[in-house]
Amino acid sequence: EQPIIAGVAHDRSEAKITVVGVPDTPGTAAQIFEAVAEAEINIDMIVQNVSVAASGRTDVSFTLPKAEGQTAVAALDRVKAAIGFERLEYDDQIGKVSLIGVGMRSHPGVSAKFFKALGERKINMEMISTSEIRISVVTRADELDDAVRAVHSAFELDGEAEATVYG
Amino acid sequence: EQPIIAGVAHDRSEAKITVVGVPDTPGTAAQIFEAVAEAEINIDMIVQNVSVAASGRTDVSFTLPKAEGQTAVAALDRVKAAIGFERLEYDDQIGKVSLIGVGMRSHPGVSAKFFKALGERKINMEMISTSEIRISVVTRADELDDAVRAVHSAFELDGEAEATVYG
Ligand SMILES: C[C@@H](O)[C@H](N)C(=O)O
Ligand SMILES: C[C@@H](O)[C@H](N)C(=O)O
Repeated sequence: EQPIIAGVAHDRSEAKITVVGVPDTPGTAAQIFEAVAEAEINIDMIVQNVSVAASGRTDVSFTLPKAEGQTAVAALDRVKAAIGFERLEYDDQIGKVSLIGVGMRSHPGVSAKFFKALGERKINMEMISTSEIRISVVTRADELDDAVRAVHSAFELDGEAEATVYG
Repeated sequence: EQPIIAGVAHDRSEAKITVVGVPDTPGTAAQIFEAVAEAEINIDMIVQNVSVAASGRTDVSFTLPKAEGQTAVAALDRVKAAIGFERLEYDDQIGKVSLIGVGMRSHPGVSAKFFKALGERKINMEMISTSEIRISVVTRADELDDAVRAVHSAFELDGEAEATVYG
């Protein structure tokens, strides 16, 4: 049956932190997020891919409210030696666009269509995180409006009110 | 208020493909997933982090049913030259464990607790993907049962039936 596309959400209130070169061994991500939690910082998406290089390291990125960016950077700086990561990257010029739906896992064409809509507008996807009910992409903040229009158009959602979504 | 933890889900039916060294320019991810969709392969989670090195490349990973692994690898091999990625990594020994809840964004301690539960048992988290309602981690398949027990215990979900979750 057809997947159900509920709507498109977008967010320009967030910043992104990438903890670069995290030792890919048990416990390091826990240390990162314990430091962030201790600073009482709200976290939205966390993305970590596999370590592929012989480095034995990987990168851990997360998004958070811009207003909490510097607090988070400071909290992570304090545990840098303990964790052993290489450096932090802070980026407050991101936008996030998400397609919300149901049953998207059994419809791989939905992700392809979403990505193609952005690719055709030359909008680069800097981070991707998906589940069965949500496809989320991080773009440049100044490309976000264009990205939202592109997705609305590709899925023929033009004119629809934006979905208020949770999660 | 407290976040609501609905339950823990786990899955050992999946394999993981990492497309390594994908040019981080508009359109490449679309090409990857168009090839996969054309082969009618169901995709579960997609994870892509930022490109940090001066390489201008990043890695794109996704999980899928083990039975479809070779078909997906073949489909991607066919578009390797067109996309320009470096290589593919195929891994059919993964497990996926997820914490399902509500309102986890405003409770950063939930992710930290989940990660700590695994770290303390020396279970390595190979991939992480989270949203406000779901924290998903990829582990070795032979560590999955231990991971599930660790999370149940940390969140005092012992004895509860496993949540049937969608998304
Ligand atoms: C990189 C980080 O996720 C590490 N693999 C851990 O388990 O904590
Ligand atoms: C790597 C891939 O996601 C690329 N940035 C794209 O937009 O397609």
